[in-house]
Amino acid sequence: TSRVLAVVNQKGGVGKTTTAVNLAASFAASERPTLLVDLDPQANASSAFAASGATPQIYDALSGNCVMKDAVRATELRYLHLVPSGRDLYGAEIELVSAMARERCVERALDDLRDAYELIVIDCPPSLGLLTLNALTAADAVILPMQCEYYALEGLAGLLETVELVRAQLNPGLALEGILLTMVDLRSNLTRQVAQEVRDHFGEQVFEAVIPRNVRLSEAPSHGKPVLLYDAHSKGAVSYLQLADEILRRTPRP
Amino acid sequence: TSRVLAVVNQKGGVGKTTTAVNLAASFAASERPTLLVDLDPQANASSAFAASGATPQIYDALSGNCVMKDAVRATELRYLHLVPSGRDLYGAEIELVSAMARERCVERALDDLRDAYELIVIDCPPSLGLLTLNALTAADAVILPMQCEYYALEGLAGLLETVELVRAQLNPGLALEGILLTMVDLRSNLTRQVAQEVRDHFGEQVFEAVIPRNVRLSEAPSHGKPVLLYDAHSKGAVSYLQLADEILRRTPRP
Ligand SMILES: Nc1ncnc2c1ncn2[C@@H]1O[C@H](COP(=O)(O)OP(=O)(O)OP(=O)(O)O)[C@@H](O)[C@H]1O
Ligand SMILES: Nc1ncnc2c1ncn2[C@@H]1O[C@H](COP(=O)(O)OP(=O)(O)OP(=O)(O)O)[C@@H](O)[C@H]1O
Ligand SMILES: [Mg+2]
Ligand SMILES: [Mg+2]
Repeated sequence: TSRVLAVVNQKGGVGKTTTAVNLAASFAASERPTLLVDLDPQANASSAFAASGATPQIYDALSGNCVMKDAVRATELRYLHLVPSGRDLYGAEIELVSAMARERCVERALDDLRDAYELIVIDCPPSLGLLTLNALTAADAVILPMQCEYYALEGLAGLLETVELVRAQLNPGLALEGILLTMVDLRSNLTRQVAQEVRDHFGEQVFEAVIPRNVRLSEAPSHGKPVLLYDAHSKGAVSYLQLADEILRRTPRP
Repeated sequence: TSRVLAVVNQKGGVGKTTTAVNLAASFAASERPTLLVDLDPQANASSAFAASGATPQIYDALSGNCVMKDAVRATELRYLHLVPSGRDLYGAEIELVSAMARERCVERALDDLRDAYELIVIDCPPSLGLLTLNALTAADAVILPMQCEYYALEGLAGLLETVELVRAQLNPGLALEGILLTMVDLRSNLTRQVAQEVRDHFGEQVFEAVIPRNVRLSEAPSHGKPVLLYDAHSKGAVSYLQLADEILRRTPRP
C-alpha cells in the first residue's frame, strides 16, 4: 500500500504547489512509483505538467462520473503519474457541503489506487475548506510549506490546530511529516529571524532540507516541466532531491 | 456615499492584504475617511494593525450578533477605521451556503456605513468562494493584485471571467478599477516577461503605479503598522501613495 502525503497551508503563495510538484518528481527520480493528485481548482500542479483542465479530471472522480483510475495520466517521468484538476473543481466545495461523509470523498476515491503507487502526494488549495479537509482525512502525513514571513508565521499555530482537530475527529493516524522552510533568502533579516523562531518552537518537526529562493523554480512551470527536467543542477532542484531523500530515509520501503 | 473597492485574486500570496492595508492607509494619509474591511479568516489585514481576532469582528456582523458599526474600530491613523476578522469567519463560508440571498450579506451589512466613509477597501481570502463573491457583489470596483509569475498569470483570465459573471448576475455596476503589478523585481527575466505580457494584453486596465519587491513591506506587519508609519520613505510606501493618487485622481470628490 502507499503512503499518502498532503501538502497543506491555508496561507497563500507559500510554495505548496512548487513543493508537491517537485517533491513528487524527486520521488519518481528515485524510481518510487508516485502519484501526484491536484486538489486545487486553480490547477497549478496540473499546469506544471501542461495538463491544466485536462479531462477526465479529479472533479469527475469525486462527483462519480468516473473512477479515479480513469483520471490518472502519465507524465514525462516514467515513475510519476498525475490526476489533473480544473475549473470544475470550484463547484465541488459547495456540492460537498451536503454530501454523505463529505470529508471522506477523496479517501474513498483513492482506495483502488493505493496498491499501484508507493507514494501519493496531494496539492491543496489555500484554504481550510472541504477540499483541504478531504486531503487531511485521506493522508497518512502532512507537509506544511512555510514562507519565512510574518503573516505565514502567524498562521502556523492555527494550521497545526486544524491538523490536530482532524487527527482527533476524522483521521487518528494523521502524522506531521514536517514543516518545510521555503523561499529562504538568508540575506534578509526577516527571513533569518522567522526561520530561527520556527526552529526554536518546532525543533525536530522542521525538515533539515531547506528550499532556497531560486528563480529556476518559478521558471520551470512555464515550460511545463518540474525543475528536475528544466534545470537539474539548480539550487531548487537539488533542495527538493534532498527533501525527498530525507523523507524516504524515514519511510521503510514497502 | 462611499466608493467600495474589493481587493481580489484567488491566487495565493500575490499581495492582496499588503495592497488593501497600505492603499487604505494611503487614502487616510490624504485625509479621505476610509474603512478597511477584513473578509479573510486568516485575519492578516487585522494583524497588520495588531487587531487579529479582536471582537466584535466581521463574523459577528455577518451572523447577526451585532451591526457592522459595532465592529468598527479606530487605528493609529485618524482617517482610517478597521473591521477586523478572526478564526470565527472560517465557519461563515459553510454557513452562508444555505442563507437567504447569500451573496448579499456583506452588501447589506455595509449599507448603514456607506455615508460615514469616502472609501471602503475589502481584503479577500485566496479563493472564489462565498466570502469573495460577497465582496464582489458589495463592491463598486475591483482591484486585482498580480505577481509577475507564471501561475499568477495563468489564473488571471479565470479571475476576469468570474468578475464578468458577477457583473452579469449579481452586480451590474461592478467595474475593474485596475490590475496592479506587485512584488516587481526588474532584475528577473520572468518578471519582465510576465509584466510585458500583462501590459500588452490589458493595456489601460493596468495601473501605472507598480509595487516593487521591498522588504519594508513585509517587515511592517510584524510591527503592527502600515508601511507608511513604519518607513514612510521606503520604495514600498511611496509606491502605495502613488497608487492612491492614481485612484483618487479618477474618483470625483463626493
Ligand atoms: N523556492 C522558490 N523560489 C522562487 N520562487 C518560488 C519558490 N517556490 C515557489 N516559488 C514561486 O512563488 C509563487 C508561489 O508559489 P506556489 O504557487 O507554489 O505557492 P502555493 O502555496 O501553491 O500558492 P497557492 O496558495 O496559490 O496555492 C509561484 O509563482 C512559484 O513559482
Ligand atoms: N511588494 C512586496 N515586497 C516584498 N514583500 C511583499 C510585497 N508584497 C507582499 N509581500 C509579502 O509577501 C507575502 C504575501 O503577501 P500578502 O500576504 O499580502 O499576499 P495575499 O495575496 O494577501 O496572500 P493570501 O493569498 O494568503 O491572502 C507577505 O508575507 C507579504 O509581507
Ligand atoms: Mg498552489
Ligand atoms: Mg491576504
